[in-house]
Amino acid sequence: MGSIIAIANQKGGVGKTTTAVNLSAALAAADCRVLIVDCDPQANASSGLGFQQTESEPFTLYEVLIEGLPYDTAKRETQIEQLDLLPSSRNLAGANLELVDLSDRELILWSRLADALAAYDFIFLDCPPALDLLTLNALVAADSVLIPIQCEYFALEGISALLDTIDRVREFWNPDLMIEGVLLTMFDERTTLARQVASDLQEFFEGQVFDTVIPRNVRLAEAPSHGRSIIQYDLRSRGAESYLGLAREFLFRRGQH
Amino acid sequence: MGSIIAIANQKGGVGKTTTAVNLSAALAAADCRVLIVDCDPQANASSGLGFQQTESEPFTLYEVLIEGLPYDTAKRETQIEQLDLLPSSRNLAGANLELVDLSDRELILWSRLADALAAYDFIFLDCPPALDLLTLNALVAADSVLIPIQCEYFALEGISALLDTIDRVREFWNPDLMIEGVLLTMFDERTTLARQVASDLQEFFEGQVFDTVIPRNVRLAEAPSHGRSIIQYDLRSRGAESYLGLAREFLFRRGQH
Ligand SMILES: Nc1ncnc2c1ncn2[C@@H]1O[C@H](COP(=O)(O)OP(=O)(O)OP(=O)(O)O)[C@@H](O)[C@H]1O
Ligand SMILES: Nc1ncnc2c1ncn2[C@@H]1O[C@H](COP(=O)(O)OP(=O)(O)OP(=O)(O)O)[C@@H](O)[C@H]1O
Ligand SMILES: [Mg+2]
Ligand SMILES: [Mg+2]
Repeated sequence: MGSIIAIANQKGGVGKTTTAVNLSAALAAADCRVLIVDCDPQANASSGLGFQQTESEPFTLYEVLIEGLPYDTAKRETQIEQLDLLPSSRNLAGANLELVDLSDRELILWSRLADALAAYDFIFLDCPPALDLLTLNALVAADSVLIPIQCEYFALEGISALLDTIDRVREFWNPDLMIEGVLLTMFDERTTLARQVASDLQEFFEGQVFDTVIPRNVRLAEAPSHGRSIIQYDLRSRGAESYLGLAREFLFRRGQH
Repeated sequence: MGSIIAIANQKGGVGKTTTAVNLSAALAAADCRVLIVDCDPQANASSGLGFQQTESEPFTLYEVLIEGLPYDTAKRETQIEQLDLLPSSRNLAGANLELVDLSDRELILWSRLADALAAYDFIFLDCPPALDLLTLNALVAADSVLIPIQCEYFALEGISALLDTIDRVREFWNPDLMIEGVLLTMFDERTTLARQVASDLQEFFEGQVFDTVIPRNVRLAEAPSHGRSIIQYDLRSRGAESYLGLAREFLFRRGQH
């Protein structure tokens, strides 16, 4: 049975989508069957994998959540073997309000993904930069949560709000929710700020921080404009190396669970 | 009478808060009377100006919006002469749901800030990374909107959704809402990506892009951990230079309006 991993942090621009796309692509290259669910109305994971929002776009996560469309009617194959996508679109922004009136509104995504568990080894949920009903749905559906963190001051600030939300999710809906790990992203080893924040985080999260650190690497920011993951775009880049290393560490850590 | 300027872009991590704090501080240094309203539950503008969320924190924007507390009871003086802050806190995250049931829910912030117009030259609204009811309230209350944009691919993607929202706000609530300008942030002139995206933006927004470009400069990321603006933290940095330049250009462009 597959595992569901939410990639969440309400702080904006910390590398959630970049991690969802590139960790998934690296795991697919290692022969895992992977599904990315784009839970963000910005639909960056969808466009990062080459899916542009067009009027003729048949189905997205919105129809799955709100209209009960089966997930595999909306899912798409990507250019990467073994990696599928459940795309998002702008109308998902309406879901935050439309979900409010449904009964068991926090459990909707969990129930919609039940059939996907048999078809995939890993299902990654790319969350929007907010602790809203979409992110809540993702945390309730997930077995674990991977937390990307930029090594900067504002990133530290938001951690306790996220951990409180995780505690609340455990208390009311998902008692077994674990922390998959904390991933340091856009790390620039030349700045004292980054080193300082990194050591604060390692102390605060003792043992839950991935050894793999993702460096700031412009190739990672270029790849999505070509609709490709970093593995396809520039395999020799430090960005590709770091996400392949993360995939190895991710599998290794799971092998011990 | 003062002007209200929303700083908005639903893409996360593009420099909204950094611009709100440092443009305000530069204008205050130029003898303008400025108020920052922190409309983000992450409360980064509040902590960036040295206000930590504590249990004993008397009042924030939440009480002003939801309980009708007068704005000047919640406002605080900062360490910067002529710059005040209406702080945020975590419980503002609840406002998105609580505002839904109020009549004229889009006009609440606008009505709460009416008294502030006589007391300030400029009121900056730091928005969260979402096109939610808080951002909608900010766009309805504002005379103009300043759009910070990182020169990266995903940042381009979200522009049309933001412009559509601005059009909707003009149609239903605020016909005179203008674009104050588009600000290129975290610009790294060494990368082709940044130069490419910058020229795309200049073509798309003809004439609305500020000449001042904010470079990537680690001092800007360090300043908030000391609770200071870049002007106080490191006046000689490229970060301080660029925000002082932006303040000059901002005033110059307004002098022509
Ligand atoms: N390690 C990296 N090096 C350089 N650029 C990066 C790196 N990781 C991400 N980026 C770029 O930084 C920007 C923010 O990253 P991304 O969009 O993945 O963050 P996010 O947390 O998903 O943002 P949001 O909060 O808006 O969903 C993007 O333009 C992305 O291409
Ligand atoms: N020009 C710059 N150079 C270097 N770092 C910067 C610059 N501008 C902002 N930063 C840093 O980048 C991060 C993102 O900036 P900031 O928090 O201001 O963006 P935001 O758009 O307000 O984010 P959010 O969407 O979460 O509200 C912060 O850690 C900030 O300190
Ligand atoms: Mg994202
Ligand atoms: Mg901000």
